[in-house]
Amino acid sequence: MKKIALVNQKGGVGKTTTAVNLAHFLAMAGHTVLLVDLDPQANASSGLGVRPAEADSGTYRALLDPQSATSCVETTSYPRLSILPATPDLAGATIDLAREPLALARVLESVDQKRDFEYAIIDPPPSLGPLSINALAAADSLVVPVQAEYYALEGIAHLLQSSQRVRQSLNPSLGTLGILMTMVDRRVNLARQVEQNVRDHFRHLVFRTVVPRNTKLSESPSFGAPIGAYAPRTAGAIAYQQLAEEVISRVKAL
Amino acid sequence: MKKIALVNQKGGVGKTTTAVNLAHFLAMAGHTVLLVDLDPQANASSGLGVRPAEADSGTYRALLDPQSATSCVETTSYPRLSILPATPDLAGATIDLAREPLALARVLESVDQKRDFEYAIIDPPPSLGPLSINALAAADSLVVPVQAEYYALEGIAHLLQSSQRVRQSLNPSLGTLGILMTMVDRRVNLARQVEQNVRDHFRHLVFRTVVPRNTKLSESPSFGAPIGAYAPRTAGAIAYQQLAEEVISRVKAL
Ligand SMILES: Nc1ncnc2c1ncn2[C@@H]1O[C@H](COP(=O)(O)OP(=O)(O)OP(=O)(O)O)[C@@H](O)[C@H]1O
Ligand SMILES: Nc1ncnc2c1ncn2[C@@H]1O[C@H](COP(=O)(O)OP(=O)(O)OP(=O)(O)O)[C@@H](O)[C@H]1O
Ligand SMILES: [Mg+2]
Ligand SMILES: [Mg+2]
Repeated sequence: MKKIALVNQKGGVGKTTTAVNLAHFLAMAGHTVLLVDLDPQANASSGLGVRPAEADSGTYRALLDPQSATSCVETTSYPRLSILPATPDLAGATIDLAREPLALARVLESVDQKRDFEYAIIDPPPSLGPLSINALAAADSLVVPVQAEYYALEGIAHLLQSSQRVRQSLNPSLGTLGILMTMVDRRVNLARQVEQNVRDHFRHLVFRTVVPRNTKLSESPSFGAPIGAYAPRTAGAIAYQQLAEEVISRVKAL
Repeated sequence: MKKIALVNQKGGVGKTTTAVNLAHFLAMAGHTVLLVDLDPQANASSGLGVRPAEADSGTYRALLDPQSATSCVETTSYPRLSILPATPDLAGATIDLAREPLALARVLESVDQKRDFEYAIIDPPPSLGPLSINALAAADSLVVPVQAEYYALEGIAHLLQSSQRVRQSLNPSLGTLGILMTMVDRRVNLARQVEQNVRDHFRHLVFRTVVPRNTKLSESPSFGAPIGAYAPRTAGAIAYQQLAEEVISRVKAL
């Protein structure tokens, strides 16, 4: 099972939008995928139309008892795409998880023994707190969404330092799969400058795929549907399909 | 000193942009203002062109030693506007602050005894972790920026519950000054629907001022300048000036 975490402590850069749509296009391409919603806001869950049945279910229950994790996995209406949904209790778990940085790694190990997922896509909250540290410790690679805005630029170096610390202490096999430019409006000067800046600095680490700012992408969660189901021929859907292809080829090359 | 915290655990909704520009327009209106950057990403600091001198300075040092807080306050190039800048060390402080929910309240008490600020504007990170709990415990009122997007809608109820818990346990005088609609593009259906939804639900709590999506607002931090200095006659500047007037009149009515 390839474990990919979407990380960036800067808020609102497209972590959830990328997690939901990448997971869906990987499933459309024939792969079996588990989406892990690790954010108490549960945006990835609602973005796929999944409202967890009870409060004490999904990712929160799995973290408390990794052996029972498989029973916490729920199906979605999209073939080959399953989910560990988030519940608000997850916010309360951060205190316990501060002392258990490998809780999520144990959950994914337990799921991997019993189920046959080819990919796990992890969507953490916007912070470098216990939930995100768990994501960094459990993942074998990172996708870093970066909004084409000034504030988003400042945070990347800080993030790469934190993942370096996790690599040294908790998870030596953690790599960076790529940096993804999101919400890029090429008509806006600042967006073009930020993209150029990121490509000059991080070179081949930056995906060729660029996700444009596109209203349909922000509308699709209100219908509980990924973009590939809600508006398949729009620029946002085409970009995320291309991203899935690029992720598959980068994973093969690892 | 009126203490106003910008809170919303949803990322990228305009907390920092509102903190910087509200602080600047309050200062332009003749009030003395302290901007407290409580986010380790230090976006509010860089948005005003302030790069903290040493790592161990600003908000982090003030939290460690509230009695010395006044010496951590720095000036900005804008009259009547001072700042407690953030440094990356702040990220390390969250472990200590988990046990000290009133550390920031002590800092602002100490500053209030020695300096004569009429307003303190607090900019926390996107989470309900120790730094944000400190902000809720220290503030006497909240401004909640809400992006006109689907995911942003889901988080408001959760946020108001958390501030209710803080009101009961740590800070009985905490009130909500208002909910501010941000990045509203009235040409987009979803944005109009979300705004209508929020006004129907929260009624008079929602500020009349609406901040439109406007590129100049996202460009101004790259020049280290608030919008009122960078592009004073644009729609974003006019909106934040109106917000300052509305905040002043709501504060008087308290
Ligand atoms: N390419 C895009 N074009 C237009 N809107 C987008 C795009 N990508 C994301 N959005 C919208 O922008 C907002 C922020 O995106 P999203 O919630 O995915 O970011 P996030 O990084 O997961 O946020 P958080 O830090 O709160 O977890 C959402 O309302 C989403 O619908
Ligand atoms: N009205 C607006 N129009 C256009 N862009 C905006 C507007 N308000 C904020 N932005 C831009 O949107 C991004 C998010 O805003 P900002 O950083 O202020 O949000 P935040 O809530 O403080 O984010 P975080 O959750 O990371 O602290 C920034 O790049 C900012 O420049
Ligand atoms: Mg998210
Ligand atoms: Mg901010």
